[in-house]
Amino acid sequence: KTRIITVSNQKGGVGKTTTAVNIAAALATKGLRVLVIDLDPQGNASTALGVEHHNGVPGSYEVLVDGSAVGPLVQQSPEHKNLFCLPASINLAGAEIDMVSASEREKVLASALATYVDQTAPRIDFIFIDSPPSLGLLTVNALVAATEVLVPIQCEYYALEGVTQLIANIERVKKALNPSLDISSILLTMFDNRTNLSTDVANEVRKYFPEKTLAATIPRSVRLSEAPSYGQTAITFDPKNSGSLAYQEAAIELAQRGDHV
Amino acid sequence: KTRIITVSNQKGGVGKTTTAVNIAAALATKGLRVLVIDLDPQGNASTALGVEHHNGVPGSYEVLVDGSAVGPLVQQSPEHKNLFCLPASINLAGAEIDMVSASEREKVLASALATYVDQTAPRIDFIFIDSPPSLGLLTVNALVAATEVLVPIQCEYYALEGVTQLIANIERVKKALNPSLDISSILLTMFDNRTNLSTDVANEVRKYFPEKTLAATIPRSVRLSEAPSYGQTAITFDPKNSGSLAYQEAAIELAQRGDHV
Ligand SMILES: Nc1ncnc2c1ncn2[C@@H]1O[C@H](COP(=O)(O)OP(=O)(O)OP(=O)(O)O)[C@@H](O)[C@H]1O
Ligand SMILES: Nc1ncnc2c1ncn2[C@@H]1O[C@H](COP(=O)(O)OP(=O)(O)OP(=O)(O)O)[C@@H](O)[C@H]1O
Ligand SMILES: [Mg+2]
Ligand SMILES: [Mg+2]
Repeated sequence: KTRIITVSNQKGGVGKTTTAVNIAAALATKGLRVLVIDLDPQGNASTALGVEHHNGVPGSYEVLVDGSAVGPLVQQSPEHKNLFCLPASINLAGAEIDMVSASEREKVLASALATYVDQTAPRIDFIFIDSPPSLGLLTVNALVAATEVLVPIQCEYYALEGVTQLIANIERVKKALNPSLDISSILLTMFDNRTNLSTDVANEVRKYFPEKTLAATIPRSVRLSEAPSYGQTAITFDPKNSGSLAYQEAAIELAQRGDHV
Repeated sequence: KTRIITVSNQKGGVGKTTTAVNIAAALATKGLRVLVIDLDPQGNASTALGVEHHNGVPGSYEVLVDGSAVGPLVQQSPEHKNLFCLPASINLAGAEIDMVSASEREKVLASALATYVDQTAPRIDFIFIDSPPSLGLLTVNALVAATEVLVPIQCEYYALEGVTQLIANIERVKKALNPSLDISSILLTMFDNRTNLSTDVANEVRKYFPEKTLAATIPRSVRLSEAPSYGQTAITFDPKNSGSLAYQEAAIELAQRGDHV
């Protein structure tokens, strides 16, 4: 069964995109077929995966607003033969307004992906949805389409403060629109072992979510933030740096969790 | 004339809140009367300014959706006698949906602030509006209410990529809703002098926006991110650290710019 994982947190800049593209790339190098759906109008995931997404390139906007099928719009990522991307271009910024009057507007992505998964051979093993830093219609579509949620939490105070709001919103979507939705994993990101703040936040998160928090913690690593400027994931750009190795570990843990979910 | 400055960038985690609260606090310590409007449902600015904003405390939601006056909802910040805050509580997350059918929904904050400024004595010198990482109705309200925009840009690759989209959106609001709106200043944030990436991004931004980019650059400093966990701005928490000193400089430069705007 294809696992559809939404990477979500309404707090900005916590590592949603960096997590989605690097875990996807790590799984692809292990032989799994992986699709990343870019649902953020900034198109950062499309950039990191090296796919075209300038104005006019069809992608997630066309799926959400025009009802286009996913399959024909999926692009191969040059990163790896098992890695694919449904890109986001600048028109996605207008999607939430354009979708307001659509019927069942929260379920558009869910039904488009159900069709895509049924019709695609060989099977897609993982779909990651990179969502924007908000709780609007794009993120709701991502949560309704997902079988599980991966929540990156930056090791900073504000990021900790926002977790309660995020959990409440996921519960709301679960109750109203997607009963099988669950937070399957929490990933601590941008951990800086030189500061007490990082350690304090990491300890708090592990205390409150002992089961869900992945053992792997992603350290702060400049190679992770350099990779997108070359149109690559860190897994390809510099596979041996501390950030890439941590994402490799996180990917393995996430894949293993699937057996028990 | 009261300067109304919206701190805006749809890229998440670039330092919007940290910039709004620390520049506001720096100006307050220099004798200016400053109001911070928290327009982000995460309520991070309210936390940093030490004001109550749990569920039920009236604030920016009531102004935007119920048409409440600003004055009675403004709270004194314990940080400084010249510093005030219109808080955001969790109900603000529903504001964009609740406002969709309101008439002139983009101008609600602008007219509420015009009344507040007229009726408040002694005069308020600066109003900073901390906006969320998106380009929805909350951010549009902030851009329409503003006399100028302050854009924080994190010294990272993705932050650079998003600038074109931001400029295009500000132009759109200027043309349709607020002809006097202009980007008065750009502030480079989280500059890490140990990495080439930071230097490259900073040089790019200064090259493209030589006039608008403030001379002051905010360095990465853990004291800036620790302060909110004590419910304080860094200006109060640790006035002599590199981050606070840089924000003091930026505040002076911003205040001086006003004479020529
Ligand atoms: N572990 C890390 N070490 C260093 N830099 C990182 C790390 N993870 C992410 N970054 C950088 O931090 C910034 C924020 O990360 P990213 O853009 O992935 O977050 P996001 O949650 O997707 O942001 P947004 O809310 O805007 O979508 C980016 O510039 C990214 O390159
Ligand atoms: N110069 C700095 N040095 C170190 N940490 C910083 C600095 N500026 C901000 N931070 C920290 O980085 C994180 C992001 O900053 P902040 O929350 O101010 O950004 P934002 O743009 O307001 O985010 P959002 O898009 O979620 O509103 C916070 O945890 C903050 O404490
Ligand atoms: Mg992102
Ligand atoms: Mg903020």
